[in-house]
Amino acid sequence: MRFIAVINQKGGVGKTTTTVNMGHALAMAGHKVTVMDMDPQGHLTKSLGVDHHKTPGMDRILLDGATVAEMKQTVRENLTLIPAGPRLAEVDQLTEGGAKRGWVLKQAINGDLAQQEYALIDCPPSSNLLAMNSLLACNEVLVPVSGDYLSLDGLSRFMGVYEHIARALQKDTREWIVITRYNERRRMARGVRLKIQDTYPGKILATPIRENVALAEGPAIGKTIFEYQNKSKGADDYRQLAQDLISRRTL
Amino acid sequence: MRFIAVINQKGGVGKTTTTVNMGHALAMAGHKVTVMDMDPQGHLTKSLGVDHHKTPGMDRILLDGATVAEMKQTVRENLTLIPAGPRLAEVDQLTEGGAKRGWVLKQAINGDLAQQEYALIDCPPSSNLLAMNSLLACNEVLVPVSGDYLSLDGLSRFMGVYEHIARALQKDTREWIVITRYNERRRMARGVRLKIQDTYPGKILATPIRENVALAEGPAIGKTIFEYQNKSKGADDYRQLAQDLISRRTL
Ligand SMILES: Nc1ncnc2c1ncn2[C@@H]1O[C@H](COP(=O)(O)OP(=O)(O)OP(=O)(O)O)[C@@H](O)[C@H]1O
Ligand SMILES: Nc1ncnc2c1ncn2[C@@H]1O[C@H](COP(=O)(O)OP(=O)(O)OP(=O)(O)O)[C@@H](O)[C@H]1O
Ligand SMILES: [Mg+2]
Ligand SMILES: [Mg+2]
Repeated sequence: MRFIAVINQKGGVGKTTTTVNMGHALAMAGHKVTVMDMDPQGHLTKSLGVDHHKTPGMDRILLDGATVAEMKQTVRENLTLIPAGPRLAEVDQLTEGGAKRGWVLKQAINGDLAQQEYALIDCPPSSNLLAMNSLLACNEVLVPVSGDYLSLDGLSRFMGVYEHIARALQKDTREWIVITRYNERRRMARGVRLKIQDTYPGKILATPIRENVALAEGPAIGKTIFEYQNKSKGADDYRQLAQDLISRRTL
Repeated sequence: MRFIAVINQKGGVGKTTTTVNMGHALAMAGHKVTVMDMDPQGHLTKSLGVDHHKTPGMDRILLDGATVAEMKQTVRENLTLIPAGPRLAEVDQLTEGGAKRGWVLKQAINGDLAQQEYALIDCPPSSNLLAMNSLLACNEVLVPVSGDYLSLDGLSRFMGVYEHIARALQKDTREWIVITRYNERRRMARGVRLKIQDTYPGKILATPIRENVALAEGPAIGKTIFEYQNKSKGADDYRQLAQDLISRRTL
């Protein structure tokens, strides 16, 4: 079972879009997948067509001790979702418990996802308690990076923090990078891609996700790219990215 | 003196790009402007060419009681910056003090910015303590929204939260919206723009900021759009947006 945090504190780099579409692609390829919404914005939840203003999920698990079994729901064939829940922002306000507060998710999950082959956690854009819980519960991280300089800065900042955590915990971890919102015609995007290849060889999943407006339209009606425009570049790229993740194929 | 929080918990919608370039445009138009980096990522700081890994600023003000006068630096004519500082993320881990923790920035600023005509605060993408401090210190908010559905969802979520706060504090506040990363050829972008005009009449600043790669390239070398490509669409739009803010010109 591969437990993967989809994470980058930089905003708008495609964490949610990647969790939704790579998650569905893995499910469509026959694997049992659970996706978890750790962002109080609830955009993973919304993107799958579930009411993110009302449906409880992670908030009850982290704040009230509800179980994964109680909160998860089947959203597609082979695909279960744990919604964010309307009270998830309260997690960041937990002040009791010191360092233990970072381990709540890992303990809550326990053995509940043993039947799953992949668990993907959609993280919020910050380095707060929700992100920390996701990191400590996972043995792999997937860092989406868009083809611009501020996103590159976000990547190096995250990798620095993560190496530190992994060493402190003596954890055996694996990092993956996926280049998103890739516009090949932009010199900057090509430059950022080369820079990442130089700095993190062996970590970049082989398929960059190209900029494709269909990926931004699906969420409005709760459809993944495969339901909304199955023949689009976005669909081709995420289908291929799922295969890259399965076979660990890098640039 | 207009104290404006540039805020939206949705990531990557152009908060930093707007603070840098509208801030510089106001300064170039002859107004005294202070910009403050409330994001531990330090991207406002970086975008103005200041070393965001080392230079102290907001972190010392909020954690150690340093004064604005001690931490500010002149970065351009008429433009001063308070950098984020490398320890800013520690603010979110402050657990003592209850509701008082939201007012630290307001108290720290005190009268120190009385000489300034505009203060713009670049907020992080989350609804945490740093964002709250920014909101409570300001009497106006500027919400950048990019032309896609998840960004629209972020807008309505924020406006809901903000009305609630303003009413609770019986504060007289003013909200502005700016449409960013606008790609006129996309039907979705036009649709989002119309939806915002319907829902928030009188709040949308008249000039949408068009997608223009030059805006993403400047930060790599610490140049604002006016220094990097003064004749670009990005430069024209932000110059005009600054005038919209000054004269309160809306759609
Ligand atoms: N390859 C792409 N092509 C076109 N639009 C995209 C692509 N990837 C993401 N988007 C759109 O860009 C916006 C930001 O993407 P997304 O919400 O997935 O990023 P995020 O990292 O999860 O953001 P946040 O930091 O707020 O959680 C969304 O409107 C999304 O639909
Ligand atoms: N109008 C535009 N045209 C082209 N690129 C843009 C435009 N506005 C912003 N960008 C680029 O998009 C990315 C995200 O913008 P920015 O960092 O300003 O957003 P943000 O809301 O501050 O993000 P965060 O939530 O991480 O703080 C940056 O690389 C920026 O340079
Ligand atoms: Mg997201
Ligand atoms: Mg920013």
